[in-house]
Amino acid sequence: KTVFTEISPSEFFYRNRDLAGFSNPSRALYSTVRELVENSLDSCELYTILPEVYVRITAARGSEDKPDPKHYEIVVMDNGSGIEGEQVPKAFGRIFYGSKYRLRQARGMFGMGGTMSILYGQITTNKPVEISSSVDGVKFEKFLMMIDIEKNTPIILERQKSEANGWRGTRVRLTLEGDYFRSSTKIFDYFKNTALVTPYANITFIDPLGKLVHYTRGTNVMPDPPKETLPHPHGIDVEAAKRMIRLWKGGPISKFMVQSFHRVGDKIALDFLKYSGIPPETDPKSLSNEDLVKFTEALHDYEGFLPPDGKCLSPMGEEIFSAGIVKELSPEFFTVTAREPAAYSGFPFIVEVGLAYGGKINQQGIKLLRFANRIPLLYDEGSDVSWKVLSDEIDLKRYRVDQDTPLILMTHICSTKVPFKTVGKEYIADRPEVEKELRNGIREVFRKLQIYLSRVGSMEKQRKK
Amino acid sequence: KTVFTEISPSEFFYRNRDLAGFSNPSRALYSTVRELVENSLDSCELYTILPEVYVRITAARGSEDKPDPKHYEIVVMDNGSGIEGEQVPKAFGRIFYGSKYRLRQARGMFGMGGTMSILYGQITTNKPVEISSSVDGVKFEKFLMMIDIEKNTPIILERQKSEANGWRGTRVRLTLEGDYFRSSTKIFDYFKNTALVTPYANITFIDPLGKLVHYTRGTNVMPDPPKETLPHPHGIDVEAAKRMIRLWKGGPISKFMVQSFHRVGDKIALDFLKYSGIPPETDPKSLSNEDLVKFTEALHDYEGFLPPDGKCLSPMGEEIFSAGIVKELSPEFFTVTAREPAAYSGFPFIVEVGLAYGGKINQQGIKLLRFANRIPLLYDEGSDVSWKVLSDEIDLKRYRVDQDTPLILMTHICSTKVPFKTVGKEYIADRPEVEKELRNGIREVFRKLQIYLSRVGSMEKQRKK
Ligand SMILES: Nc1ncnc2c1ncn2[C@@H]1O[C@H](COP(=O)(O)OP(=O)(O)OP(=O)(O)O)[C@@H](O)[C@H]1O
Ligand SMILES: Nc1ncnc2c1ncn2[C@@H]1O[C@H](COP(=O)(O)OP(=O)(O)OP(=O)(O)O)[C@@H](O)[C@H]1O
Ligand SMILES: [Mg+2]
Ligand SMILES: [Mg+2]
Repeated sequence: KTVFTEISPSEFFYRNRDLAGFSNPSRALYSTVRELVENSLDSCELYTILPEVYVRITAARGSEDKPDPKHYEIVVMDNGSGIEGEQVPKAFGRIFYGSKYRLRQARGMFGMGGTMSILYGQITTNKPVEISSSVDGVKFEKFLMMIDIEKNTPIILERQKSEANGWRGTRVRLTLEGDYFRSSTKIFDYFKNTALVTPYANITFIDPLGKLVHYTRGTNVMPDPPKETLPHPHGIDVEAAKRMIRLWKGGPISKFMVQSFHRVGDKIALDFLKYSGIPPETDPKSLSNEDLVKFTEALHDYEGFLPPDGKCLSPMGEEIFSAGIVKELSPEFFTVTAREPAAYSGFPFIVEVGLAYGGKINQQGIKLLRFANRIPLLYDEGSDVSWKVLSDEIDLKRYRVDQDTPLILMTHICSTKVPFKTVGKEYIADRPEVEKELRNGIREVFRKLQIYLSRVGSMEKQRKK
Repeated sequence: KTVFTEISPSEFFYRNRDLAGFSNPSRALYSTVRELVENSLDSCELYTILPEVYVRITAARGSEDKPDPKHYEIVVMDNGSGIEGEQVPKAFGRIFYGSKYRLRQARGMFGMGGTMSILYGQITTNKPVEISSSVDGVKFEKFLMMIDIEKNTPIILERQKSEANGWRGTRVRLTLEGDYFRSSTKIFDYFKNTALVTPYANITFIDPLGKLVHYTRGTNVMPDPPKETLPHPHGIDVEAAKRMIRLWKGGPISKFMVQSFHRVGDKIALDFLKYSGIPPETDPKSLSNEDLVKFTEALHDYEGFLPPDGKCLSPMGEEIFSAGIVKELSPEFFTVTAREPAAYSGFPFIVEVGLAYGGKINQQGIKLLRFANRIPLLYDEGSDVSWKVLSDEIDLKRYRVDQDTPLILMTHICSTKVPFKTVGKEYIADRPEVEKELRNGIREVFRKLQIYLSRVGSMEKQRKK
């Protein structure tokens, strides 16, 4: 007789933790740094707080003289918004629980990164996680907790309230089996690349060997935070339409269109309803199942909808991108460009591209740095859409660039939903719309480089005469 | 004030369906075929039933003359074990519900493939799925159902019992938005490759253009079904150890070791307990948290455990692999090899490799066909471990092979847990243990080919004299 089992989301990712980037001690240490730092930076940026992020990794007590892999304690502290005491246990102790399930750009999107780090720490060291948080700088709550993995629910071991004395933010302290020897290079790359696209952040990192690195703020300018937006008609499937209609407070479909969709005004609403053969006074709740499908298909086919604007997005912008490049790369020359907002499957996105040459950049040949919603992507380059565009669609010879030209190309995709191919956010799928914007952005910066190089080349010739 | 939300597993994969291989109509049609056919073959093989699988894709009523993408109806029927009526709704209407969460080889492992196909069909066409199943050939139950995506639970619209008149098995009929024009090549490749590794199956495929293809059984020999196994000590983390101890019926740790772990007898148990400094009469339930961590680490470090045997695995075996190659490829020469059972992180696996040359194989140069637990992997070749081994570690010139030699290399990895990197099972991570077995298996078949080619070459020379 066949035995059926149901498993919880945490049980699923406990068993399949490689899907989330926790495949071994070296990778898990890297992923833990990533997930916690990204939570901290999201929290600061959403409230336009100049980020102060502190990260410390030390050998756990009793493991100091052991070889890798071994137990490490990691502390990540920020000056962000903090988390309400009531929400802390589930925010960190439940998979698929979070505040980022919205149509608004953020590094977080799955509701599980912080929880996975805690889960991995727990299954390798059996130690609880300590989380302190204050939302007002007056009081802070400290939790000692673990996760009931089979039930996907937090287990609170201790909870106490204390004076915050002005500190507002979040501090996470957990122990996990890591391999610092194998992951240190990637961890330092992660911080350096993060500093590149977040030059308004102060980041301090202390490693297990006692090395302290300050990534010092290079500008006080922060990007405008994104604003939550209405869905774009092109992103609507039948399930989404059903739900929007169920929540509709009542009134004709012409009003429903204007109040439910991004950038749909009365005129476009009426023109669309004419196109799709639905009378404007129709009650959306009266649409039959068949009508619903036709309505959804018409939303996709109608060509009169305005493209998304970028209000739900938060690109770096030229000033910030330039500040980061100057601060981290010190090139002889650089150029940045940003594409207009575009969309894939109704999800808005903006591509920003930067190219830096010479100066302190001394590796031979071109190096690609990829970013998505300000997250540095350091794995699976060969599978990523940016790599594909660079290697298949850019003919370097056209731009007076050869195998040895010291170049760093930076691609940044920001979206309300970055088309990651994996839960571990390793690389980005090659959506044709995204590919197109990348191609044009990359060509643009190479053209600018070519102009610079030819000007330098002709000045050289002048001087030699 | 920050608003927190919890989402269900189906809601998560509804929003992130590209993670599961349902990114667009062309890919979703392919994934639906894959997921349903794999469920059928799993069901037959587990009970050593010679598989009869019928697949039909037709334009949905009203869509016959429309261009792609459009609505298609797909029917998949098998003669497998059938599903108990009580279990049908959750098996297909709940994500993370299934019968394959066990230490035993199967194509299924995540408990969500069938459910995703139904979910995708529902959100694109709003039509319910019809599922019929009989476990005894006497009565069959037919369900008309949909999924409550927000709650991750089935919605039963109709249920009826009827005479089965001897038919035992499962039949799934659903409607989805697909793009047959774009996915037909991949779908036919999927069937051809499935027939290659499942030559004991009769598979019938009728496509929307009315084309009928029979993949006819080439052998009545079936692989021995896998047997569920105890976990191997090397795969145990602290959470797993805790659970096993919680379920332990009572008795000393020496007995616990023998009854809980794969291939651990009294002698090895005592030797391990001596190594880890735990007295054999210790009650496992009395171990402190600290002791538990030490115990788990010792399980990893102790070198005296026997490697896993292959009883929980079900490789094709030479006879079946050869039958498939002959039937589907008709080569001039072929060779197959199987490696001894090995393990990565305590999970047993076996690598089988086949190489076919000439005859009806007429493409120029080497083509790689990848399989895992008999599933053909047709995407993301460049990211897969087999591709990495072939391109980085095999020097083709050593084997008298050049750019034009018509060759097909087949790699098959079977495991209780195939290290897929994605939920869509597209490609396999490069675990060093798996890489090693692949490397040796691939070299083995190339050596055999080289012997053949030199024999043929010298016979040619003889003839010319
Ligand atoms: N440092 C922090 N400051 C403020 N809020 C935080 C912090 N860390 C976590 N949170 C809250 O906890 C929630 C869950 O975090 P978690 O990392 O598990 O998921 P996420 O960030 O929403 O998505 P992702 O899995 O993509 O990272 C977040 O949505 C956020 O509301
Ligand atoms: N054709 C079938 N015959 C018998 N049982 C089936 C069939 N299709 C599905 N099932 C049952 O339904 C369960 C759920 O199927 P589903 O495809 O969603 O998950 P899975 O096969 O367990 O894992 P995966 O997501 O990796 O495919 C299976 O575990 C199996 O018990
Ligand atoms: Mg997060
Ligand atoms: Mg399945």
